[in-house]
Amino acid sequence: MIQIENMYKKYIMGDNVVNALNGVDLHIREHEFVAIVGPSGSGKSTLMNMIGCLDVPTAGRFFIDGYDASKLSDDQQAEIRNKKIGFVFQGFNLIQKLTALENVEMPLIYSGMRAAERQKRAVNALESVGLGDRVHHTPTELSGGQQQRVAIARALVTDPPIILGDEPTGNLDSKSGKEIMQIFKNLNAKGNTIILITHDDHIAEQAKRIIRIMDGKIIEDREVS
Amino acid sequence: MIQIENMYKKYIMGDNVVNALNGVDLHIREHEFVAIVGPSGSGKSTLMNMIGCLDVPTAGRFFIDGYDASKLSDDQQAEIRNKKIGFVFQGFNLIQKLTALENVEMPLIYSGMRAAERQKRAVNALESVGLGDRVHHTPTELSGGQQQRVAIARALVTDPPIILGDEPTGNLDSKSGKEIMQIFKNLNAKGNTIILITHDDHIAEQAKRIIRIMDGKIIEDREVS
Ligand SMILES: Nc1ncnc2c1ncn2[C@@H]1O[C@H](COP(=O)(O)OP(=O)(O)OP(=O)(O)O)[C@@H](O)[C@H]1O
Ligand SMILES: Nc1ncnc2c1ncn2[C@@H]1O[C@H](COP(=O)(O)OP(=O)(O)OP(=O)(O)O)[C@@H](O)[C@H]1O
Ligand SMILES: [Mg+2]
Ligand SMILES: [Mg+2]
Repeated sequence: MIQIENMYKKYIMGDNVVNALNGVDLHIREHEFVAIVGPSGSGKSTLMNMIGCLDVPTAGRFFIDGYDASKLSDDQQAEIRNKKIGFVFQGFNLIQKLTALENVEMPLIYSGMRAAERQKRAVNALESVGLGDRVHHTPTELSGGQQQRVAIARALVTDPPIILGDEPTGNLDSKSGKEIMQIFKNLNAKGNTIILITHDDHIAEQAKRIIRIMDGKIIEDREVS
Repeated sequence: MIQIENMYKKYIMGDNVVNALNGVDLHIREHEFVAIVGPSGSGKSTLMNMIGCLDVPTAGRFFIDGYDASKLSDDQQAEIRNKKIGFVFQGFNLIQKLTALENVEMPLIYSGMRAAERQKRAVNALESVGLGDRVHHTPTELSGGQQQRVAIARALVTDPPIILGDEPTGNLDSKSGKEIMQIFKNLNAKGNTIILITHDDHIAEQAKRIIRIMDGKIIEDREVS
């Protein structure tokens, strides 16, 4: 379902080159539950952005569901993102002037769903992450962990086949974090592919496979026992 | 040094009232090392913003170094913030068009330090958090954990007597998190007051006192054994 071959991502800053991805090969199949771990700055978010069709490598190939991403037009890439992928960003990327409800409705607007059904689904998604009483708050009227949960609800609301979470529990207390992990486990049990970046070993050990990255390379790739 | 008496912070949203702080009494002395813990949305960042003179309560009194904060002018409050407090924000609050170096220099510009000394201190602060090779990157050219470390360096660069950290290790792997905690411990050993909000019990147990908040109230306040 996701195939990365010999991928490089280089940033050129004056005389320096930053090798954010430095030769990555990776194959993730449908229904997997993968945790990506590694030090700060090691390339995890960069890798996630490639998987989410949000960035383009300097070299190497990327296939999603058999399509060579480099051969797709921008419109075709946007369509794959909207139909197949739900993304929880490390920095949330919520729209500041929209309420929690309006933020979570956005992916359903792209899918052409009509307003009454959209609002019902968005409210359900917000209730599932414990924010039923915060639906009309804008991001600045929410705590850090509440903003993170709005970002999670938005990633889940279209029930996408692939869910990408970049540090999805980083701002949550352990009880809220457990509730979010239970949501991901339930989705994986019904067939969604889950890929999470995490700095928390407790979270990583709840996945089925752990991929460890260092300096832009995969140094470990194992099943969770 | 920090005294909070019967503090309330209410937000009015249509017919609803959110009691972000719901009767808080708190006394923190010089040289303490305090961790503030509690569920997402319980009032921790709101409390921290009061301590940092960044917000005004709905009711109750706040004294910093003996001054009644409500009797200070905006200029006097700004002066207290610049001279006494270093703040690591939950959302980092870096200036997007400035480099890491320029972001860390900002508090030194306010203090009137001249350019050569300012740059030297800012570079030292960035090196101390492992970012010596990222000084000319802007926030969008940094990973999430690197942005967090720039925010930490900026809070430390004036060596302020009070350091407030809102989830300062939330985006860091455990090794980087340990290095940051060692910085805070060293500062506390030389006399700085450290107040950290954290969701990580390992981090909280490294403080000397743990304050637990729930629904805008302090429900526990104990020394760490
Ligand atoms: N401007 C606002 N208007 C309305 N409600 C607000 C506003 N700012 C904060 N709140 C509410 O006040 C409560 C406390 O927020 P606060 O940011 O202090 O929580 P927190 O303990 O820091 O949470 P987290 O661990 O998720 O960061 C939350 O329930 C939040 O929704
Ligand atoms: N636009 C850019 N220009 C230059 N360097 C960049 C840019 N974006 C990222 N980098 C660098 O690429 C490296 C990898 O970044 P990435 O965001 O993938 O790290 P990460 O593993 O997600 O880290 P964290 O755990 O801190 O979030 C970092 O060292 C970062 O400084
Ligand atoms: Mg990252
Ligand atoms: Mg907070």
